[in-house]
Amino acid sequence: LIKLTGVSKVYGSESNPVYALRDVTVEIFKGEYLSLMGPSGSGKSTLFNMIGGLDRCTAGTVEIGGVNLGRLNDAEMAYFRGRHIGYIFQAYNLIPSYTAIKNVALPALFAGAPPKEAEARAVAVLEKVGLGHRLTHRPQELSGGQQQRVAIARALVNNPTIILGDEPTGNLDLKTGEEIIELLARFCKEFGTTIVTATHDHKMLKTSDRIVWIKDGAVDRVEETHTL
Amino acid sequence: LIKLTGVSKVYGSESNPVYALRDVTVEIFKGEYLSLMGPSGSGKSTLFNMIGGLDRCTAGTVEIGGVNLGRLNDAEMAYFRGRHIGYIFQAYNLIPSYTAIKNVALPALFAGAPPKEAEARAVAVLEKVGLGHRLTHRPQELSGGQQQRVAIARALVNNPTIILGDEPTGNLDLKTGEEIIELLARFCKEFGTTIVTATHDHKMLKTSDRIVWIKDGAVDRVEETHTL
Ligand SMILES: Nc1ncnc2c1ncn2[C@@H]1O[C@H](COP(=O)(O)OP(=O)(O)OP(=O)(O)O)[C@@H](O)[C@H]1O
Ligand SMILES: Nc1ncnc2c1ncn2[C@@H]1O[C@H](COP(=O)(O)OP(=O)(O)OP(=O)(O)O)[C@@H](O)[C@H]1O
Ligand SMILES: [Mg+2]
Ligand SMILES: [Mg+2]
Repeated sequence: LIKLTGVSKVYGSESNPVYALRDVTVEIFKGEYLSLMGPSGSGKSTLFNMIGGLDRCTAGTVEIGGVNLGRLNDAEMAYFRGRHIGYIFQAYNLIPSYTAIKNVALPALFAGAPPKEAEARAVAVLEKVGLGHRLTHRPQELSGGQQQRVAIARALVNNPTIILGDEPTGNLDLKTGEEIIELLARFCKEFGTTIVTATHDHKMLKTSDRIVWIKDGAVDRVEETHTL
Repeated sequence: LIKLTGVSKVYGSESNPVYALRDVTVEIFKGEYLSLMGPSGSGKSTLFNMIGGLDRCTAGTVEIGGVNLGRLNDAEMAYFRGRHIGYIFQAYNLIPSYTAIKNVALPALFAGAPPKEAEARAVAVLEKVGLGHRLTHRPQELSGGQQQRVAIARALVNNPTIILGDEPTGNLDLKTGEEIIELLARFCKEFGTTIVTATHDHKMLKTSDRIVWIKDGAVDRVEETHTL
């Protein structure tokens, strides 16, 4: 479903380049649960920005369902992302002036759902992540892990084809983290959602079908989890 | 050194109160390494805001070194905090327009160090957290875990009496997380720094002298770690 070929990303200037991704080639299959793991600064979020079309490669191609993302203009990319991808950002990126409900309902509204239905779906998924008692709180009235769960709920509300989760359990305690991993696994099994997470959380290991280990911007190795 | 007596914090409105902290009484001794653990939303960050004087209790008192924080006005509190406390925020709170060096040097400049010395000390501690190769990057040019480490370095640069770390390893891989925990433990042993961390990271358990477990805004139990 997702195909990266020779993907490279260079930041910085001519005189001081940062090779964030170096010639990454990897294929992610429809319906699989794949985890990206590796040291801080190794390129996981950068790779996510390429897959989610939030940034463009310096070289190489990213294809999703046969569509070459590099061929889409910004408007087409935004539309494509809205229709197919649920993105959980490492820094959550919630709208500060919106309540939890409004933040989560937004993607549903963008996808064309009428306001009442969008809100009902937002409530349902917020309850699934344990925030049924915080629906009307704004981000600054929520704990770190609660903000993270609002970001997770927002990514799930449209039941998208692909969920990209950048460190989705980073600020969650053991029990809540396991509940979220369990929830993602259920989306994968029941709806055939393709789940890609960048994570430092080793609890993610037994739920993943495969693990791609990243080091210094390059793929270090790929593990099938039944061999672990 | 730090004494909380009957600390309570209520958010929200009269009609819809949120009891974030309920009658918390706990003492933290000079030079100890204490970890605060508990579910997402249980009150850890709120408790930190009370200890660090970033917010005021609804009831109860917070004393540091015999000083009742509630008696200080905002200016006195800011001065007190700048002199004695290094604070690692759950959301980092870095200055976006400043480089890593400038972000970390800021507390040193506020404490009266001349610019050259402040910069030299900032570089030294940034190298200690593994960011010697990212000194001139601004926050948006850094990975999540790198931003977290800049926040950590900034809390350490003045070698303060107390370090308050709110989820200091939340976005770090296993190895980097262990290095940071090791670094904090060294500050504790070598300089007698009092370290208080709010954390979900069970790697923190063996380094801590005591663990305070929080649940629904109240102290659930206190554990001495050699009994674990
Ligand atoms: N400004 C506010 N208004 C209303 N409720 C608030 C406000 N700030 C925090 N809360 C609530 O207070 C409770 C405690 O929040 P706190 O941030 O201390 O939790 P925490 O233990 O740090 O959680 P986490 O592990 O997720 O970071 C949460 O349930 C949160 O929703
Ligand atoms: N805009 C930028 N300019 C320069 N360098 C950058 C920029 N953005 C990221 N980098 C660098 O690219 C590298 C990869 O960053 P990335 O955010 O992908 O890491 P990561 O694997 O997600 O790390 P973490 O686990 O800490 O979140 C890092 O070393 C970072 O410093
Ligand atoms: Mg990242
Ligand atoms: Mg918190």
